[in-house]
Amino acid sequence: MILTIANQKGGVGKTTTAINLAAAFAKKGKKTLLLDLDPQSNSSLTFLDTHTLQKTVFDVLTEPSVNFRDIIRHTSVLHLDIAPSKISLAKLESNLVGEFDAPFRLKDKLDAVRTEYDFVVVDTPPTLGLITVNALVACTHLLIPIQSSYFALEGTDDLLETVERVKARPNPDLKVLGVLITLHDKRTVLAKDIYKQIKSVFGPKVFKTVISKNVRLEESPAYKEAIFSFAPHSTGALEYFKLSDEVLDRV
Amino acid sequence: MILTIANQKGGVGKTTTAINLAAAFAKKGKKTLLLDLDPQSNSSLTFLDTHTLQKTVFDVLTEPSVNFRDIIRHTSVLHLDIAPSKISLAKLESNLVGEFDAPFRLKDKLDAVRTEYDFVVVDTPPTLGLITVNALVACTHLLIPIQSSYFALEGTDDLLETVERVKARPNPDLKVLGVLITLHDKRTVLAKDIYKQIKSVFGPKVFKTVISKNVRLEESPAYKEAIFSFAPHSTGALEYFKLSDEVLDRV
Ligand SMILES: Nc1ncnc2c1ncn2[C@@H]1O[C@H](COP(=O)(O)OP(=O)(O)OP(=O)(O)O)[C@@H](O)[C@H]1O
Ligand SMILES: Nc1ncnc2c1ncn2[C@@H]1O[C@H](COP(=O)(O)OP(=O)(O)OP(=O)(O)O)[C@@H](O)[C@H]1O
Ligand SMILES: [Mg+2]
Ligand SMILES: [Mg+2]
Repeated sequence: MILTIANQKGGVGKTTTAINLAAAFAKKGKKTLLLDLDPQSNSSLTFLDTHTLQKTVFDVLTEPSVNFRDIIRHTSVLHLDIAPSKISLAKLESNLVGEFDAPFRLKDKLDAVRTEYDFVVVDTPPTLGLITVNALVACTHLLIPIQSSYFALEGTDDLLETVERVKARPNPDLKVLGVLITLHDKRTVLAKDIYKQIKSVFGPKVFKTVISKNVRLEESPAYKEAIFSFAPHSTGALEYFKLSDEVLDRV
Repeated sequence: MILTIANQKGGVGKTTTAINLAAAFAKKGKKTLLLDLDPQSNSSLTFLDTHTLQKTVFDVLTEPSVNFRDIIRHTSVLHLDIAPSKISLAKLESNLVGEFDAPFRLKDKLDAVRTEYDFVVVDTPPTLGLITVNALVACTHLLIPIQSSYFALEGTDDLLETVERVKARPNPDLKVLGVLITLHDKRTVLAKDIYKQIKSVFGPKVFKTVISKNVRLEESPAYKEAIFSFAPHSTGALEYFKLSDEVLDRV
């Protein structure tokens, strides 16, 4: 299973979901690869020092001689590997202008390692450009994190339109695995209202698990850890573990 | 003064700052234009229904015959106009590939209306691509909102590198007006730690005004209002008004 975490709205918990869902799969003994496709490299920063990296995802996608095996590293979490990025990935779009296979670069290169993992979890940047299109073409499933806030709801039409375009030709098997409500604050009326609106728009696609606002989730990357080792009994750890159960049920 | 609000990290309060700072200038009687350069069009959504729009910023930047005067609209706030966008702006980069004047499109088109306004406030998307470069080339000053969280601090190197490249040739007069700490939660240790780190990195550039987390700021766009009419006595209104005083002091 190759699971892309995408939403072009910024700051809705894509990276936080990618890190902790990947770590939850690893905790269940599943061999998991966290693939960082965001030039901001927040997922990579959580597990390593990106300044020391020589080759990264950018090189794999632009140089024929560089493969994922050359850049994949183990993390501090058993069964969890990472394919890291750094800011150079921001040049991908201008680098691949005019290349007719540009949307397929990730899919083609991922073929060499995908059988070695039970799960590949892909973190994406807050845009709908070539990088995110590569993730949508290469993946089998899509998980859409949506913050329960006004702006976050408005942007989903554009994302779903992009998904339909990808399903029409480059990746007909792409499935929307589900919509995850994140950064949810049960105390505010706005969050409750938006939650109802998201349910009425997406229906059964919405995961039963809701990720509530929890400062431990914000802190754990600063200590180079996923939530399960940093604060194993926090609400964040329980909720992301429950989410991993729900994801396994849906596959 | 043309003030760009930029940070490629997502969800750090760029739009919330652009809307409410522009509204604060208007409240002081300054003629202000809010220029939405984000394809997600969150600033535009706050004041109008973007589905009804014919021509938008995308048309101004790609068609010689369309000018800002053709798309600028009044908002419900006295002295505040808006130049709206919609998702079509996401095609700007692929539309202007190979055009040697691509980074200057906004600067050139803005020349026709800039004298009609005391302030132009530019909202940008969470990327460092051609759209944000256009904003950095066209503006006189840059305001960088930074959320007091781990990931937000890591990304500022890349933004400052882009700013130096813009200052080297296309816009030597570009000044970093200041760094604004947003979404600050005084109660958490992490936020206090990050605040100290931001101060040690940016020194006097950091505004004294800190914008704290305040649900009224999250709610007001859902009611098509800036904070000053939606919740005039909220912390968010007081803080953004104080920020507008500090900005005027620095210019
Ligand atoms: N459930 C949560 N509770 C508290 N803080 C959270 C939660 N989820 C995410 N955060 C924090 O909110 C901010 C945004 O989250 P994150 O960086 O994961 O979003 P993103 O969608 O990956 O952002 P970008 O669009 O920049 O890639 C981060 O500072 C993160 O630590
Ligand atoms: N001070 C604040 N208190 C509470 N909520 C806030 C505050 N500032 C912003 N928000 C909320 O946080 C979310 C992110 O803010 P906003 O959309 O302004 O960020 P942005 O940087 O413009 O995001 P993007 O990168 O997607 O353009 C929004 O839901 C907004 O309502
Ligand atoms: Mg992210
Ligand atoms: Mg915004």
